[in-house]
Amino acid sequence: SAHVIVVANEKGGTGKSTVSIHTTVGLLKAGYRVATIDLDTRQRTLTRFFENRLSWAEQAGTTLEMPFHHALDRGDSADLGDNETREFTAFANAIEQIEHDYEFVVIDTPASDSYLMRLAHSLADTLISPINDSFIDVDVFSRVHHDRAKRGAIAHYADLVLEARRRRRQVDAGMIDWVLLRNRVAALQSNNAKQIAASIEKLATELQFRTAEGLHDRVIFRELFPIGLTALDAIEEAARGGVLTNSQLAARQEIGELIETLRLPVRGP
Amino acid sequence: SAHVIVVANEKGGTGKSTVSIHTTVGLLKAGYRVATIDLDTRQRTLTRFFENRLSWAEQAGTTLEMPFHHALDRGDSADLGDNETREFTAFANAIEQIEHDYEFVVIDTPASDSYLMRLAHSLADTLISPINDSFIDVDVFSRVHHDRAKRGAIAHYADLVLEARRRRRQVDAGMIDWVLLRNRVAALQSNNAKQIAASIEKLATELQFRTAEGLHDRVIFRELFPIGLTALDAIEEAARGGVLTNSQLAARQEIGELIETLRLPVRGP
Ligand SMILES: Nc1ncnc2c1ncn2[C@@H]1O[C@H](COP(=O)(O)OP(=O)(O)OP(=O)(O)O)[C@@H](O)[C@H]1O
Ligand SMILES: Nc1ncnc2c1ncn2[C@@H]1O[C@H](COP(=O)(O)OP(=O)(O)OP(=O)(O)O)[C@@H](O)[C@H]1O
Ligand SMILES: [Mg+2]
Ligand SMILES: [Mg+2]
Repeated sequence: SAHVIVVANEKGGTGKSTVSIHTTVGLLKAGYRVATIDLDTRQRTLTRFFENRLSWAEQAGTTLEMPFHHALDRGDSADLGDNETREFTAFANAIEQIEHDYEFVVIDTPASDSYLMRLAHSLADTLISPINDSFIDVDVFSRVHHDRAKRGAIAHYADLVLEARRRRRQVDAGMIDWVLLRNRVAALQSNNAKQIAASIEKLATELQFRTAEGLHDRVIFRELFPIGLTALDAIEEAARGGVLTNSQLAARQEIGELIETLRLPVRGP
Repeated sequence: SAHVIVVANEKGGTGKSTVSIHTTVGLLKAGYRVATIDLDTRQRTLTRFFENRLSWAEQAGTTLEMPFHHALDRGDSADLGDNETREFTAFANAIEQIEHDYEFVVIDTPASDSYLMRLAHSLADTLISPINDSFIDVDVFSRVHHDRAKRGAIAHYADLVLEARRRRRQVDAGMIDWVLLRNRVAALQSNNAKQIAASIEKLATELQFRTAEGLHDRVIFRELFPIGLTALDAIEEAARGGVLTNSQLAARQEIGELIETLRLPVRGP
């Protein structure tokens, strides 16, 4: 059945949707059958991206690789228990439809704590948590403090992931491969970036995650959103003469390396 | 009574907490009495910053300007109506305590839609919405689309703000001065950044907001979080010989210009 990739981090704007978009397109380009689920019921960035992609392909008279996409609806009753039941049912139905027909499911999540977002964590085979090079971002994993003695208390998001891991082990002894991905890394490495990298390496052992190389802050990772394309696609100017710009090459390399780092189960012969 | 500054944007990671921190310290340095309310009950970035600031001042044996700070607690019953009543009461009490004793209240908000976050919007005299130079960020204000004919439908966050304005006008005919602030602007302006700036200028007329110059992406805006300092404070290396680094000067200038752009009511003689 499908290998589930969840992209999550309770911290806002770390790049969950950007990573979901590029991982999905990367796997599609590699020939895999990919399904996607957008759990960000209000913002729907992933859903909007694929709407733009479909619309662009139609007006260009071409076809572009598309995943089998599910956008979940928001539960909107005043009763939390009622909402949760409805959301669980919709999510379970979506998973059921895809788990036997697709090789990968990529699930994008919102930055707010919710029943649905926590449930997604327990379903992950691979959990990718993008993070910015910033102590504000580290603080949701482990409390930053100038005083070494007061540093390091496990914070609310790391807690959420550890709890999801416990639940998963109880259910089916399943393992969650947790990958931390530095995102929007600056071209020039500052002392701050070095310190962040060092903090993350220490945390990796304590929280049992591994770190991926990271994606730099590149305009090409965001400027194609209105037309639903990525650096992995044949972008018009680049398509002339088949020569890729340096930025498109660099972006493709970073996404390729990310997918390799994920050590996803590859299809048999 | 106090002039209320709300820093909000439903999009995650646009810099709400960073702007809240620097606006607060900027106003304190200018000698104003400032109170702060942290509505991000789970992540508490603003609260964590002031905890770090207090702790750093104590270990350094100095005093640092501090606002009168309120961190709201999360409502945690299973009944939404019940939570909302509790949160409203706590928020109303916090406002009541400060509105006559302080000149400014800065309210930081979480990136998720909630009763409390919406209520804060209706209380704003000044609403600052930071935004990244990205179509993904524009999309929560107005739907981006390659096809000019399909572009521009008002999106969910702009909707939320317009609704808050309507409610406010009904309550006390009050006006919300909505300021859009481009944040994490790259040093080199790309075509993408130019397009974003142009989209924002068009939206400004339609949604009735004005735009502020913007803050560049500067490591100094984030590297001092663990010690609760900002570029506006006397940072150790900079304090030697009283010479400020270029980055500290540039950051101070940007925060100064931001506060000026806010056109806040200044105290009488
Ligand atoms: N590697 C990158 N290079 C350039 N821009 C990026 C990169 N990653 C993310 N961005 C931009 O940063 C912003 C945040 O990214 P994104 O929306 O993917 O994060 P998110 O974690 O999904 O946010 P949210 O918490 O709101 O769901 C967006 O404007 C996006 O275009
Ligand atoms: N102008 C800036 N220069 C450098 N880094 C910045 C700047 N503004 C924000 N950041 C960094 O970007 C990230 C997001 O900023 P911040 O946490 O203030 O946003 P937010 O809108 O409060 O996020 P959330 O939606 O999670 O509450 C943080 O890592 C922060 O340190
Ligand atoms: Mg997202
Ligand atoms: Mg914040």
